[in-house]
Amino acid sequence: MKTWAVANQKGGVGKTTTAVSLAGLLALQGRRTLLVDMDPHGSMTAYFGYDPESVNPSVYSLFEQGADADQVRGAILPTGVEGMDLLPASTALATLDRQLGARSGMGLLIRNALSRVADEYDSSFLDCPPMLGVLMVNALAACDQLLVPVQTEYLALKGLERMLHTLHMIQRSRSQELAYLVVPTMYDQRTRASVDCLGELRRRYGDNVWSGAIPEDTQFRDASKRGKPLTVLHPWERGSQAYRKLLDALLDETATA
Amino acid sequence: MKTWAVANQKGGVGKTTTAVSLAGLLALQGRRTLLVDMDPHGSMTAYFGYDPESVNPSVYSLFEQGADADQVRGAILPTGVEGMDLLPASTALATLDRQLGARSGMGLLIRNALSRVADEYDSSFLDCPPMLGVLMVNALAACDQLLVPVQTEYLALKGLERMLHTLHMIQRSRSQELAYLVVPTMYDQRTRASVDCLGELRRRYGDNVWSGAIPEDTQFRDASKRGKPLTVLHPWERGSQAYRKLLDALLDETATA
Ligand SMILES: Nc1ncnc2c1ncn2[C@@H]1O[C@H](COP(=O)(O)OP(=O)(O)OP(=O)(O)O)[C@@H](O)[C@H]1O
Ligand SMILES: Nc1ncnc2c1ncn2[C@@H]1O[C@H](COP(=O)(O)OP(=O)(O)OP(=O)(O)O)[C@@H](O)[C@H]1O
Ligand SMILES: [Mg+2]
Ligand SMILES: [Mg+2]
Repeated sequence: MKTWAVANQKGGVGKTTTAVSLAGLLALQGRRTLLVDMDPHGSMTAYFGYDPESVNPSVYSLFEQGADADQVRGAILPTGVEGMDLLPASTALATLDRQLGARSGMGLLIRNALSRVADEYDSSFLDCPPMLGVLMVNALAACDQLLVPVQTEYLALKGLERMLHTLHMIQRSRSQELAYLVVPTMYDQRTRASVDCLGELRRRYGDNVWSGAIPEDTQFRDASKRGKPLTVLHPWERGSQAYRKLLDALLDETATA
Repeated sequence: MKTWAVANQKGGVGKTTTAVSLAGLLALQGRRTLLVDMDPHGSMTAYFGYDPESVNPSVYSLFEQGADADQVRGAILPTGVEGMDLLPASTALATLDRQLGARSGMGLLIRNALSRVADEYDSSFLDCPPMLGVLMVNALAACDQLLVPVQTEYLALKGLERMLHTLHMIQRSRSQELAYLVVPTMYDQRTRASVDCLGELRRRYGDNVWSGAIPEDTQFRDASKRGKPLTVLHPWERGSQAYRKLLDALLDETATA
């Protein structure tokens, strides 16, 4: 199983949309994919029609009660898309940092949980909340590669630098490399600021930026109402086509990884 | 001094943009406004050209070292807009929840800090991070009214209900009312989903939703590059005009509050 974490401390950049879109494409190709919602706000869980306030078991209960194979399998839900399952988030995740506090050793919980079901899925996507904390530490430890969606706008560039600096520090303390790919999102080629930002991203981050960009596409908003990924509902839409190209690039890399 | 907190656990809905835009309008009217950045990602601090990684003192140092009048005044920075000052965020705020853990009594720190400078400003805006935690508890305790920017898209509606439920609970434990106003943002009247969502928001939340809506306007992205609010740079832009109407509604209410 190959695991991608999708993260950015900046909010509303397309993290959930990226995870759901890529998983939808893999499901269409007949691969089994596990989506993991690590966001206390539970956007992905709500996307597939579940209620983060009442869903139980969930990612949170794995922290609370342990994550052996039965507990992990017991928390997994169907998404209504063949081959795509969900490990849901509960709103109680918002209390995790306060509860765990300085207690160490909880940084590998998600990685261990995923290893219990690794032979049942081809890939998994971890949807991260817009914050740096114990959930982020878990996602970094559990993933093979980090995808960082970045809106093509000026302030987002500054925030990216700071965040990558922090993530490098977390990985260094575990003597691990940070394997990341920046994914430009909500790109609007008619807006000067968007075009300039994309150029700046490529100048600064070189090969760590995907060679394409996800275009601004209002169909993403509509798809969330239907509870299915846009890539499953309308595979020929501009937004879907862009995610297909991204997936091709990611699978290419996998082949050589 | 009247204090507004701008919050929503959903990311990227226009919290920072709302705080900066409203404060800019008040500054143009000759009123003194204090912006408080409570987001560990420091979007607002970076907006005005400061570095959240190195800025010190900051909101974080008030938690660490105390918030008497000198400490609060000592942390306030100019924004380059006459009459508008900034209490900056530092990236260290990301560790606050873990550090404070179950320690009680830190929920009133920001309210007490603001009271030290209340006679030097007409109004203040607290820009909250997209999370529920000790910073949110502080913002609720410190504000007279909560502004909740909500993107007019389907998933945002579900998330709003859950969040308001949690905020009501926090306020109830302090036997306080939750005074909030939902502000529809990024409204695109050409998109069916946007129009439907606005209608649904009004149906569900009645008078707790502002009667207007902030339109989708790419000029907001461009303004952040210039480090000035759009309402100061281009007061006649569609986006600025919408915030002017919102401010009128807020000041009307203040008059009767
Ligand atoms: N390429 C795109 N073009 C237009 N809209 C998009 C695009 N990608 C995502 N969106 C919309 O932008 C909003 C934010 O996307 P999403 O919720 O995926 O971001 P996020 O980073 O997961 O947010 P959060 O920080 O709250 O977790 C949603 O309304 C989504 O439908
Ligand atoms: N009305 C609008 N129309 C178009 N773009 C907007 C509008 N309001 C804000 N934006 C843009 O949307 C992005 C997100 O806005 P902003 O950073 O203010 O949201 P936020 O809720 O503060 O995000 P976070 O959750 O990360 O704190 C920014 O690029 C901003 O320029
Ligand atoms: Mg998300
Ligand atoms: Mg913000």
